[in-house]
Amino acid sequence: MTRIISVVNQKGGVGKTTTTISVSATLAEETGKKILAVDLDPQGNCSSGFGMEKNAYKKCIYNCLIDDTDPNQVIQATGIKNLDILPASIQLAGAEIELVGELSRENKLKRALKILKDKYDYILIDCPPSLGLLTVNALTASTDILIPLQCEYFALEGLTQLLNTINLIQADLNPDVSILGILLTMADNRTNLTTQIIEEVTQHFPQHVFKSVITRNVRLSEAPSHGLPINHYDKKSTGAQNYLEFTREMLTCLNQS
Amino acid sequence: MTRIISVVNQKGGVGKTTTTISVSATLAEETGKKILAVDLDPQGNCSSGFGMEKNAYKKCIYNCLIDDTDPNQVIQATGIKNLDILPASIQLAGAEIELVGELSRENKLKRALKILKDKYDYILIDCPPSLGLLTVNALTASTDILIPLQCEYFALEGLTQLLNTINLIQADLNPDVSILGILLTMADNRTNLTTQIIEEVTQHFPQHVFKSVITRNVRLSEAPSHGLPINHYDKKSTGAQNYLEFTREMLTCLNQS
Ligand SMILES: Nc1ncnc2c1ncn2[C@@H]1O[C@H](COP(=O)(O)OP(=O)(O)OP(=O)(O)O)[C@@H](O)[C@H]1O
Ligand SMILES: Nc1ncnc2c1ncn2[C@@H]1O[C@H](COP(=O)(O)OP(=O)(O)OP(=O)(O)O)[C@@H](O)[C@H]1O
Ligand SMILES: [Mg+2]
Ligand SMILES: [Mg+2]
Repeated sequence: MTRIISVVNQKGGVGKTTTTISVSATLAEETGKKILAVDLDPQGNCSSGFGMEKNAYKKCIYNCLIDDTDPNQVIQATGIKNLDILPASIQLAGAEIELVGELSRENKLKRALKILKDKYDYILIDCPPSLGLLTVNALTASTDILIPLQCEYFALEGLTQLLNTINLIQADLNPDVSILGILLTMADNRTNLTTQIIEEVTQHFPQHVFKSVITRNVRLSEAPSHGLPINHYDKKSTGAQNYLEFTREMLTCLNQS
Repeated sequence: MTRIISVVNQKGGVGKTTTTISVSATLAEETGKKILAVDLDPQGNCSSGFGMEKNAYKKCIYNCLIDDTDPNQVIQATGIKNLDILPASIQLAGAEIELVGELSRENKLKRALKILKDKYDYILIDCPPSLGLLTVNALTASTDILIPLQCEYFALEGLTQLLNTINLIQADLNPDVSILGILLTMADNRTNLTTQIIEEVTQHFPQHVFKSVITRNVRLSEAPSHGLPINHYDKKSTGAQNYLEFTREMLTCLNQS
């Protein structure tokens, strides 16, 4: 069975895209399984982070949601073995408004991904920074939810709002989706703020917090300008090591549930 | 005439809220004029950054947009002389979908702020990380646009998309709004990435980039957990100094145009 993992947090800039790119590339290398990254953010950062040229593809995820295009016709190779991408483009910015009046608007992505059957072992969906219809589509289509959380006060504040929305989705749209866990990102162990945030999150949500933590590492923010995931840009960097350790911990969790 | 400044960038986590809070508090202290901060983000970070308790107020900006409540009944004191806030709450998350079918949906905020007449000299609007109807409402209501830009690759990538949207707003909804400028944030002068980004932005948009730059400073991310703007939390910090220098540069620009 394909595991479909939404990478979600309505707080902006917490590391959703960096996590989607890094984890999907690490999974492809470590497991040899078939991986698909889905870019559901109109900014298209996940697509460009894999080196996709913005106007190189005629169709994107927008077409799968709005005019039921077969995702197999839209999927692109990333150039990395075992890893494909379902790219986004600026057209996606209009999708939220266009979906409002559609029948069964929350299930559009779920239906599109069903067409792929068991072609992929793991699918990771990079969500936009909001709890609108695109993110609801991702949560409805998913088996698991991964929550990157920046070690900052504002990011912690939004967590309760996000968990409430997940409860609503589980009650009304997708009872089978469960929280895989909370991944702490951009940790700077020199600051008290990071220590405070980690203590607070671990205290409130002990059952959800991964042991692996991603520290702040400039190589992670350099990698996208070369169109490469971190394990291809600088395999020896702290960023690559952190994401390798996390991906292994995540696989253990996935194999147990 | 009241200057209404939208603080906008669809890229998440670039410093929109931190800029709105810091600049409005610095304006209140430096000019002695009447300042209003408007929180247009369902996350409500601007409201909590001023110490507003999430459920302490019955009405918020949502009511001004959806049921035409008089903003004077919703505005709260921040406890800082000359500075009030029009707060947000989680209800605002539903506004984007609810506004879709409304008549003249892009002008809701403009109409609400008109009721305030000249009660305030400067109004700063903290926008959510998207180019949806809430941000369109802010741009339609504004006289000026301030664009915080994190010194990172993904943030630079989104700039063209943002400038295109602003052109559309100027053509169709608000010919009087103009770009006040681009403020570089979270600069880390020790990294090549920051230098590259600053060079690239200054080369492509020389007429828009402010000389003042906000460097990365942990005191800025600590301040919101105390419910205080930076000039009240730690006036001697680099963050407070950076925002003071920027606010003065911004005032010079505003007085010239
Ligand atoms: N561990 C890290 N260390 C340093 N920089 C990082 C790290 N993780 C992410 N970044 C950088 O921080 C910025 C924000 O990360 P990213 O874009 O992945 O977040 P996001 O949650 O996807 O943002 P958005 O809400 O806009 O979609 C990016 O410029 C990225 O390169
Ligand atoms: N110059 C700075 N130095 C260090 N930390 C900063 C700085 N500016 C902002 N921050 C922190 O970075 C995080 C992102 O900033 P902020 O929330 O203001 O961005 P935003 O653009 O409003 O995010 P969103 O897109 O979610 O609305 C916050 O935790 C904030 O405290
Ligand atoms: Mg992203
Ligand atoms: Mg914000």
